[in-house]
Amino acid sequence: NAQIISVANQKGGVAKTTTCISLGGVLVESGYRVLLVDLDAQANLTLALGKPPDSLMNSTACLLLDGSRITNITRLTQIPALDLLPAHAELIKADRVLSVRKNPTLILKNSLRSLDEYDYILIDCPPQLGMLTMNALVAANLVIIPTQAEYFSAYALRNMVQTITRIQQGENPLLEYRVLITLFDVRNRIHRSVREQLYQHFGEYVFREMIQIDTKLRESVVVGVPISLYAPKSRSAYQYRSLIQEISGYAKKE
Amino acid sequence: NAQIISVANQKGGVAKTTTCISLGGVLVESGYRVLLVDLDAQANLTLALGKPPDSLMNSTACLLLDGSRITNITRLTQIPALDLLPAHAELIKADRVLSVRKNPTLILKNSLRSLDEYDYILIDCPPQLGMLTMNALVAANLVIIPTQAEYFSAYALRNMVQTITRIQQGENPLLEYRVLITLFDVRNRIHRSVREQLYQHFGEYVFREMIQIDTKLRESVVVGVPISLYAPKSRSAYQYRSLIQEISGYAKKE
Ligand SMILES: Nc1ncnc2c1ncn2[C@@H]1O[C@H](COP(=O)(O)OP(=O)(O)OP(=O)(O)O)[C@@H](O)[C@H]1O
Ligand SMILES: Nc1ncnc2c1ncn2[C@@H]1O[C@H](COP(=O)(O)OP(=O)(O)OP(=O)(O)O)[C@@H](O)[C@H]1O
Ligand SMILES: [Mg+2]
Ligand SMILES: [Mg+2]
Repeated sequence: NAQIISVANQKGGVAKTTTCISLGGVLVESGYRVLLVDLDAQANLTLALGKPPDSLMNSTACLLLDGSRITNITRLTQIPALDLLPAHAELIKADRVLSVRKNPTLILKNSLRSLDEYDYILIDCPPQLGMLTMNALVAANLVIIPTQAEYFSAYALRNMVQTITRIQQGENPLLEYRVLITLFDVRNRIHRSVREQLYQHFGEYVFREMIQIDTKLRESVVVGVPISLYAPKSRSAYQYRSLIQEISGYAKKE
Repeated sequence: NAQIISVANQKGGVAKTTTCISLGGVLVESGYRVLLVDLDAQANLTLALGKPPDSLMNSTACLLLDGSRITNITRLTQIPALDLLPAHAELIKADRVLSVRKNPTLILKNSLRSLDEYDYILIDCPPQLGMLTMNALVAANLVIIPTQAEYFSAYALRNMVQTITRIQQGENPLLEYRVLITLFDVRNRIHRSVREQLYQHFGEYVFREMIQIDTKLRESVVVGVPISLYAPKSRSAYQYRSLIQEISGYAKKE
C-alpha cells in the first residue's frame, strides 16, 4: 500500500541524501505519513535529521546484515509523521556479507512489507551499485536518479539505466525510473547544454522540475530539519514541492 | 622510488577524480613521468583522458581481481609522459572477490613495485571505504582527502582519519594524509565558516592551497585533457600548480 521511492545514483555528490530528506519534509507537510530509510554507511540522512548514527542495534545494518526485525527499530525523529530507519557505519560490510545469502536482494522488500502505517517510504542509497542499492531498486515502485548537468554525472546515467532495465526484466517488473536534475546553476553554459542533452536523450523520463543551487539546503542539514521547515519560502522548498506534484500526478495515472 | 599519492574520500562528488587528473597534468608539465591509476568502477579518470572504459582485459579490474600482470596492461594516453591504468565496471565486484583472498589489501602495492619508470603514481578511489580504497591507502606514501567545505563532507573526515590511523598502525606506518578543500566558493558563508573549522580542527594537515569553483574544470574533462593543457592560465590550473609546490616542499622535508 505504501508508495516506495528509492533515490539512487552510482555517481557521488549529486544530492541523493538532500533529495530524500527534502521530499520527506514536503510529503509530511501535505499530510502524508512518511518513513525515510538510510542505506548509506556515511549515514548522512540520519545525520541530517539530527540523530547521531552510533547505534548498530537500532540501524538498517542490523536489519539487512543481522536479520533483526524492522519492528524492533525505533524510528521516531523530532518531526511528527516523519520516521527514520537510521544507518550505521557497519553497512560497508554489506557486499561481503550479503553475497553469500540466498535471495540477498529481497531482504529490504520483505521487511518493509511488515509495516502498514506509511503512505510513502523513501530510501537513500550509497554512491555505488552494490547489494544495498540493489535491495532498494528491487523494493521500489519508483527510483529517482538525481544527476548534475555535468559530464561525469550524465555518463553515469547509462550504467544506471542498464542496471534498472535488468531489474525490470527480473525481480521488479513494475519499477519506474525518472531522472532529476539537481545542483543546477542557470548561469552556467555547461549546465544548460547538458540539460538540453538529457531532455533530448531521456525525454519524459526526465522530471520537468529541476532543483537549482540554493545554499539554504546546505544550512538546513546543519540544523537537522528538512528545507520545508527550515526555509519554507525558499526557492528549493518550492521546487521540491512542485516535484511532489509531478510525482503524485503520474503515480495517479498508473 | 616513485612517490605514490592516493586521492580518497568516502564522501561522493568532492573532486577526487578532478584532483587526480589535474595533479597528473601539472606534474607532467614540470617534467615528471606520471602514472594515473583508476580504481573506480565509474571509470571517470579513464573517461577524463578520452579513453572509453570498455576493455576488461586491459584494466585495473583484471589486475586486482584476476591477478593479471601490470606489465600486460597498455598504459599510454594521448599525453606524453602521462600514463594510465584504466578502470572497468567489473570493479564493483571487488569487495566480494577480494574478501576471500589472502592479504587482499597488498595486491596493488605489490604490483606497483614491478614498475620503475615513474616519478609519481596517482591513484583515484571510488566513494566508499571498501577493498579498493584500502589497497590504495596501503600502497600510498601520501593520501590526499579532497573535501567540500560543507557539513556532510566535513563529517566524513572523522571516519577517513580513523581509517587512516588504523592503516598507519598496521600495514602502512609511513602513510601521511592531507585534507584538500575543493569546490570552494569564496562568496559562500557556509564555505568560509567550515573552512575555518577545518583549519582549527586539522591544523597543518589541511593544505594551505585550496581549489575554488572553476567551470573550466568541467569543460576540460569533456575535451579529455588535464586543466593545465586545456586552460593553462585558468585559476584552477594555477591553484593545482601551487598545490604541487606544497606537496613536493613537504615531501622533501621527509
Ligand atoms: N540544490 C542544492 N544547492 C546547494 N547545495 C546542495 C544542493 N543539493 C545538495 N547540496 C549540497 O551538495 C552536497 C552533496 O549533496 P548530497 O550529500 O545530498 O549528495 P549525495 O548524492 O547524497 O552524496 P553521496 O554520493 O556522498 O551520498 C551536500 O553538501 C549538500 O548539502
Ligand atoms: N573546482 C571545481 N570547479 C567546478 N567544478 C568542479 C571542480 N572540481 C570538480 N568539479 C566538478 O564537480 C563534479 C564532481 O567532481 P568529481 O567527479 O571529480 O568528484 P569525485 O569525488 O571524483 O566524485 P565520485 O565520488 O563520484 O568519484 C564533476 O562534475 C566535476 O567536473
Ligand atoms: Mg548521500
Ligand atoms: Mg571520481
